[in-house]
Amino acid sequence: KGKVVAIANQNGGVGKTTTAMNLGAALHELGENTLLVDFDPQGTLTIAHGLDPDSLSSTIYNAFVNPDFDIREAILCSENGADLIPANIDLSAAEVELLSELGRETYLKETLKTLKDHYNFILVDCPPSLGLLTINALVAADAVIIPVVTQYLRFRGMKLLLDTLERVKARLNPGLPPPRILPTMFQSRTIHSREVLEEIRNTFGSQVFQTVIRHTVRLAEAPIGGKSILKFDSASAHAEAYRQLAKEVKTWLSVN
Amino acid sequence: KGKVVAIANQNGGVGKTTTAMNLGAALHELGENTLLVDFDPQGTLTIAHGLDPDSLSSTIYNAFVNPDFDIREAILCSENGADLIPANIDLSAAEVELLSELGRETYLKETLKTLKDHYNFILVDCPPSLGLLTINALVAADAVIIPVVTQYLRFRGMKLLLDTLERVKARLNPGLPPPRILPTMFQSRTIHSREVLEEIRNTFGSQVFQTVIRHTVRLAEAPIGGKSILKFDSASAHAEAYRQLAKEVKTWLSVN
Ligand SMILES: Nc1ncnc2c1ncn2[C@@H]1O[C@H](COP(=O)(O)OP(=O)(O)OP(=O)(O)O)[C@@H](O)[C@H]1O
Ligand SMILES: Nc1ncnc2c1ncn2[C@@H]1O[C@H](COP(=O)(O)OP(=O)(O)OP(=O)(O)O)[C@@H](O)[C@H]1O
Ligand SMILES: [Mg+2]
Ligand SMILES: [Mg+2]
Repeated sequence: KGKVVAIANQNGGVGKTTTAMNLGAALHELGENTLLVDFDPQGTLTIAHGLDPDSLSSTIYNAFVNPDFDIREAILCSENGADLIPANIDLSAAEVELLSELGRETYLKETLKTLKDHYNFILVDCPPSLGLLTINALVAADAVIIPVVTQYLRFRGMKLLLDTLERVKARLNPGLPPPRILPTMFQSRTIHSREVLEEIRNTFGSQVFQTVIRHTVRLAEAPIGGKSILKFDSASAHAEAYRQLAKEVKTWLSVN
Repeated sequence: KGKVVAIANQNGGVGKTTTAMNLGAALHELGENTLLVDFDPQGTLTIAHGLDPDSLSSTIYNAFVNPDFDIREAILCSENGADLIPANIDLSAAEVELLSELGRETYLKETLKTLKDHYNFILVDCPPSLGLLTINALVAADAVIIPVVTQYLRFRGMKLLLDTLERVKARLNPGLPPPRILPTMFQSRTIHSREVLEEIRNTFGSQVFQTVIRHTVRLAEAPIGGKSILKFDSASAHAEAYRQLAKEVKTWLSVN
């Protein structure tokens, strides 16, 4: 059965979407049938695939709020390898619509249930908040990846997310393993980045991936043409880092 | 009379707090009596001053929800020059507490009213969302600065903020001038950054500051010791950029 992996951090601009895009492509390259779910009303993962969120006939919103909708109608193929369920601003209505529904935190889990038979990995790109959308992703998840930028001010907000994860685990998803932390936008030439990375490793030990994603403009460029880094600059160290990460994720979730 | 300047962008990690900290220090250096207001429950501006948000006796929260609280009790002096009203997680309760209050969008405007007689500039560091806190800051503001990172995916979310500003202006703050855009984390060595900067200037013309803040690890390091870049590395090009920005802001708001 396939694994749902939520990519979450309520801090904005830490590399959630970039992780979903490139880890998805790398898992596909390893032969794993992979699905990406854009779960951010801003639709950034959808934009990163070269699509216009406002011109889509169906999105994750349709399947999320309406259990009778055939989710396969919202799945798009991509030249990057992994399939995509896109999102747009409609999704922001879901938080209000579901607020008083029974079991409102479990809707995404239900939505993705049948897809776990068709995909080895389903990566959910979370919005930068801890509202009902992110909670739904954490409840549906078999594992959680937290991208963290190696800068002093960015590393500080972790406590809120970890406390939320504990509560989700205790009440709604007891099987959830400890989250894994992915250091991103690492600037190896600076002492500051190295010191923060060291602090992250001292604090979280083996929960931190060996793979570190370096700061590179190439990751900001790739999405302009709707490409993953594996397609945009396949032989680069940056593409290699995501291949490395994909292998670590497979080992962690013991998928062989 | 002093001017309230909101520093807002619902996207996270674009340099709102860094702008408040360093523009505040630079305005003070020019002889302008300046106050910084941390209006983010994460308390990042408070942390950037070397303070522990959890050990404060009073914060902006006390004055914001309680009109009888003497706001001067919450003002702290700082070695960086500009005074500070700190924030902590208590502030996140305010959004719920004020939700059904009459005139809930005008609370901050009332809170800051008397301070406009004592300060030339009051800079409000907004949280990364468009909830009641940011709306309060936009209603209280005489001007708005929007930091934008010169990366393709980061530049895309502007429409939502600009639409919100239009609605605030139409219903609650008719005197609000067009916002000014501050390009941040600019990497002059990359074509990508230059292309996005060009797109920003083509789209917004004279609304974009001449000053551009470059990507530098020094801006991530300075807050560790609770310092602005003017104190941490006064002779640097980065400190100079904020001095430049302070002059532009003074001219824009015709304060002489
Ligand atoms: N390692 C990296 N080096 C340089 N730029 C990067 C890197 N990773 C991501 N970026 C760029 O940083 C910006 C933020 O990344 P991304 O959109 O993935 O973050 P996010 O956490 O999904 O943001 P949001 O919280 O807004 O959804 C984007 O412009 C992206 O292209
Ligand atoms: N020009 C710059 N170059 C490099 N790093 C920067 C620059 N400006 C800010 N930073 C760093 O980037 C991170 C985000 O900046 P900052 O906290 O100011 O953004 P923000 O918009 O206030 O974030 P949030 O939305 O979380 O409140 C911080 O670690 C900061 O030190
Ligand atoms: Mg994202
Ligand atoms: Mg901030």
